[in-house]
Amino acid sequence: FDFNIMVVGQSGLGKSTLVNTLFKSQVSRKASSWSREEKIPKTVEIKAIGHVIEEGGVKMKLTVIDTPGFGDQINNENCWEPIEKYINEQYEKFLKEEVNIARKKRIPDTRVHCCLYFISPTGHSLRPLDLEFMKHLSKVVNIIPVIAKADTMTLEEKSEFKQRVRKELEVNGIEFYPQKEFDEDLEDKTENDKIRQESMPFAVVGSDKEYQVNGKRVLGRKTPWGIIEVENLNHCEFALLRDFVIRTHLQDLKEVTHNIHYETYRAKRLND
Amino acid sequence: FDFNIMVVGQSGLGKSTLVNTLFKSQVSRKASSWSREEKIPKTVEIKAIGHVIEEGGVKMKLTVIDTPGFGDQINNENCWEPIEKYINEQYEKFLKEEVNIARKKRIPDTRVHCCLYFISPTGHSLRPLDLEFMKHLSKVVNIIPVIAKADTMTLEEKSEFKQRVRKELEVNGIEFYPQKEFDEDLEDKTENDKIRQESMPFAVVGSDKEYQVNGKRVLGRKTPWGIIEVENLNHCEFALLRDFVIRTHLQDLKEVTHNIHYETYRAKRLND
Ligand SMILES: Nc1nc2c(ncn2[C@@H]2O[C@H](COP(=O)(O)OP(=O)(O)O)[C@@H](O)[C@H]2O)c(=O)[nH]1
Ligand SMILES: Nc1nc2c(ncn2[C@@H]2O[C@H](COP(=O)(O)OP(=O)(O)O)[C@@H](O)[C@H]2O)c(=O)[nH]1
Repeated sequence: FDFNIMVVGQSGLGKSTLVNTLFKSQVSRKASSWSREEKIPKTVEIKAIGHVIEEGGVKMKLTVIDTPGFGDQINNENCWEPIEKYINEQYEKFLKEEVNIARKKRIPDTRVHCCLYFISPTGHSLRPLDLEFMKHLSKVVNIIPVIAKADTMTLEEKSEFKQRVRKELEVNGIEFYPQKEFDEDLEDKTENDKIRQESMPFAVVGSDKEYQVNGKRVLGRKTPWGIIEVENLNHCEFALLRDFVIRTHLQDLKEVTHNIHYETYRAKRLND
Repeated sequence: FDFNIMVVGQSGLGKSTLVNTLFKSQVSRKASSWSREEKIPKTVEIKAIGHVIEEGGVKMKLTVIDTPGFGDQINNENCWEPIEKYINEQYEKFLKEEVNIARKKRIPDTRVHCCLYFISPTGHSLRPLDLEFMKHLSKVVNIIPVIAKADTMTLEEKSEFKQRVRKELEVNGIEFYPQKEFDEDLEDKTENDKIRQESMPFAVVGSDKEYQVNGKRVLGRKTPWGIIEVENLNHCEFALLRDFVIRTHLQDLKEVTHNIHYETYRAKRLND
């Protein structure tokens, strides 16, 4: 049971914290010997770190693919290319294994099943880099856009920002997961329409610290004006993202990757 | 009584809100017919908007110089150049007027007295663009770095981030206002040392909305987990920045601009 999730976004958008929160375990660079004061790399690096985790009683090999350096330079032209290249290399690896006469019973799957794209909570709109990245990459991988550090915004700012982001994604023809064109039936479409038009992009807050609130221990961020509870739906949509990616849509994320994205790559390669 | 303040930083760091909060009056683009959904310009623009305001019983012509487009492109190479050019053009204007035999009794002063540089509250360190901008511009204008949207951080994160930013500024030889080399006497040095090593960069929050807290009307941001009070020193350092720029150091900002930055420009020009 392999699941490969990539995180993309400028440094400081809470990506490693969110990954830790999602998998309630030390699976991001904050947990390893990487210190938070690590220098921003001069070019985009791709770092895949595998972990064995247990989710709902099932053992899962989870690989988190980090992309430090993305969007952090003064000149970020084409900084998505190393990422697109990595994704295609995994399709190539799988293809080579698949066409092998003596292929393994179960091909190790390193393909990226899900790419979380972190949007900075500016309160205005998407940045040129956000649009460029998602335009290019939504064609080769499942992109799930999230609004990072959503506690930066009031409820009103969040709702306005979300609407504006959704509109911009649409105007720019960016199909994020779950893509409209892959809705299988009316029931699928109804459920996904609601997710696409109301919940997404999920406005998330992450934390690996626990506090006592109303007698319960909760994950949160403690500020002088109150405690932000990560799993409280009145505070942010972390719980919606977590259930979406790890529970309800995990299998579908893998299927769309295999049946659509990989298939597109394979068809193109076999035609060359 | 002219005071010219420039604001620089990526879109969405709360610059116009902060300017409004600083001058408790509608002096930024949010107040004019600029809508918040205005497109990010493709290059850096310089927009100077003058206002007459009253501060402490004194009428002041305040000009806010906005720099939309800075740091917002995919490629931000040399995006500080239009800003440096604008600053030098104001020195040039003043110089031309000064050397004029028939010069006015009071030369209109459009020189930038203070440049607020907004640092994104990433929690890690300064970005390459922050360092480049401040390295270049601290040589020609008074730079006051501020940590934007400081409510994004917990007290602990804020204190660590501040320390790291201060250290990076020092390591990179960036002299922000009040510059060590211009401390006039021991009393000056003692007061400014405290400001440089403990208070700055000021971690600020801005707001033009009012709420009732403990029977008092306060400027703040209302979130589901509490109200962030802009003028509460336990919440952020907005009040320190405001007093610093508008009350205690306003005159000195103008003097350093005239006696140091302008003088340096003038000497270079008259030597050519
Ligand atoms: N306000 C806020 N800060 C966060 C959140 N998640 C993480 N942070 C803080 O933001 C800083 C950077 O987080 P990190 O996970 O290292 O970001 P990354 O560079 O994108 O991996 C740290 O100080 C975190 O504690 C969040 O949801 N909201
Ligand atoms: N969290 C937080 N949000 C702020 C703050 N100041 C402004 N904002 C919000 O950030 C968004 C952008 O603010 P704006 O002043 O237009 O930023 P500018 O693009 O830098 O001029 C708006 O939704 C503001 O309400 C602040 O101090 N903290």
